[in-house]
Amino acid sequence: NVAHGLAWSFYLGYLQLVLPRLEEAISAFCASHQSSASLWSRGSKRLFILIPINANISHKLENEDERVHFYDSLPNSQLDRGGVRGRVYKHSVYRSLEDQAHDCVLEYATPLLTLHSMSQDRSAAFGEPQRREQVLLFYRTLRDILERSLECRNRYTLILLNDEHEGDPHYLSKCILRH
Amino acid sequence: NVAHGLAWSFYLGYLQLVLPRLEEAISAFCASHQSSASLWSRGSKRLFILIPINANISHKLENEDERVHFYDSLPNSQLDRGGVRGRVYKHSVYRSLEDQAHDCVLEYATPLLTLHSMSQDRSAAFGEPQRREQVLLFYRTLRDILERSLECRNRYTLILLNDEHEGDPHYLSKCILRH
Ligand SMILES: Nc1nc(=O)c2ncn([C@@H]3O[C@@H]4COP(=O)(O)O[C@H]5[C@@H](O)[C@H](n6cnc7c(N)ncnc76)O[C@@H]5COP(=O)(O)O[C@@H]3[C@@H]4O)c2[nH]1
Repeated sequence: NVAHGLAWSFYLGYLQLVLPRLEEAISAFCASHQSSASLWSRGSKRLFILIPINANISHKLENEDERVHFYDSLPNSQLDRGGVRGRVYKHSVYRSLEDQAHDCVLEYATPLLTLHSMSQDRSAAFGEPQRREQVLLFYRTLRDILERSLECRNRYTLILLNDEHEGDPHYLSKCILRH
Repeated sequence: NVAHGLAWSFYLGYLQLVLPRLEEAISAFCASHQSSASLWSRGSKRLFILIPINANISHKLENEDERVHFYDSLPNSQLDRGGVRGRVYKHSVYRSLEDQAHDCVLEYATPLLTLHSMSQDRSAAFGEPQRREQVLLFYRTLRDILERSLECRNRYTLILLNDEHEGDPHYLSKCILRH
């Protein structure tokens, strides 16, 4: 089951490494970005991870919603990983202009890009009908792993997006507001 | 089969992105690192990907072999990926001092870190006996994907390491020499 392994990979190779340092990175960011400091609520100092069921992932979030703008990157983390010296881990801060301004750390769950591409490559033995089911399995597996993780507690929010959002030009900013 | 998905992910989310740009990155590196320029052979301008069957991965290659030293990083690539603006992809150049000096781009296959950690987490439903078999499945799947990829042709070498290397303090430098 591809999704099972990708959820574990996403946790072990990324979330487990970056979430424990996230609060500190956001504080450093607010200290160096005065205009941002007042635009975070306590509940928003986490990584918002978007999981669209149809795995339609954009590389630029502002293309999904004109009220969402890339603001700046959080300070980078550098870690030695598997022979790569100082591998860089970074997150993007977005400003959402839905009624009032909000800053938040937002990104898609990148393993969904793999699920999407695999469903289009004939040799991957994985088609579009299975993809939806695999996205849901990815979401459930990841949710269960993260719920058991003490070091990641309260540092993330998984946002499962169903297809209704596809017609809405402001789904992302509304989503940010809701969470 | 976890290894099947991890091999596809490693190709679609990493090798397919970085290998086509590798030759250019190495040329730029040689131009800015005069002492390095003469230490590459034509066959060595590729990414050497280490795949130890026991999945025992080190984060610092020089800890594996005292004749191998981290020299510098190749120029970084930055790509917008899944909402992360300017995600950084970088590789490390190692100098091997086995008989004469050689420079090369070397790293472990990162998904093996996931296989290793999963085999140690009781909730991942994946134990040490299956791990060896999964590493071999990862290697074969990756090899087959890469052989079909025109854009990655001649830009990589997969190095499958069996357990005999474990006793040898210079296995890595000898390996580099051989390839
Ligand atoms: N050596 C190496 N250098 C890299 O820069 C790199 N980037 C990816 N990979 C490996 O390729 C495969 C596909 O990557 P993807 O991005 O889809 O999944 C990644 C991605 O969803 C997330 N992740 C890891 N690093 C980052 C990062 N810097 N920013 C955002 N997400 C990240 O966590 C997953 C697992 O990462 P790794 O377990 O490090 O190995 C990956 C994976 O096996 C890399 N391998």
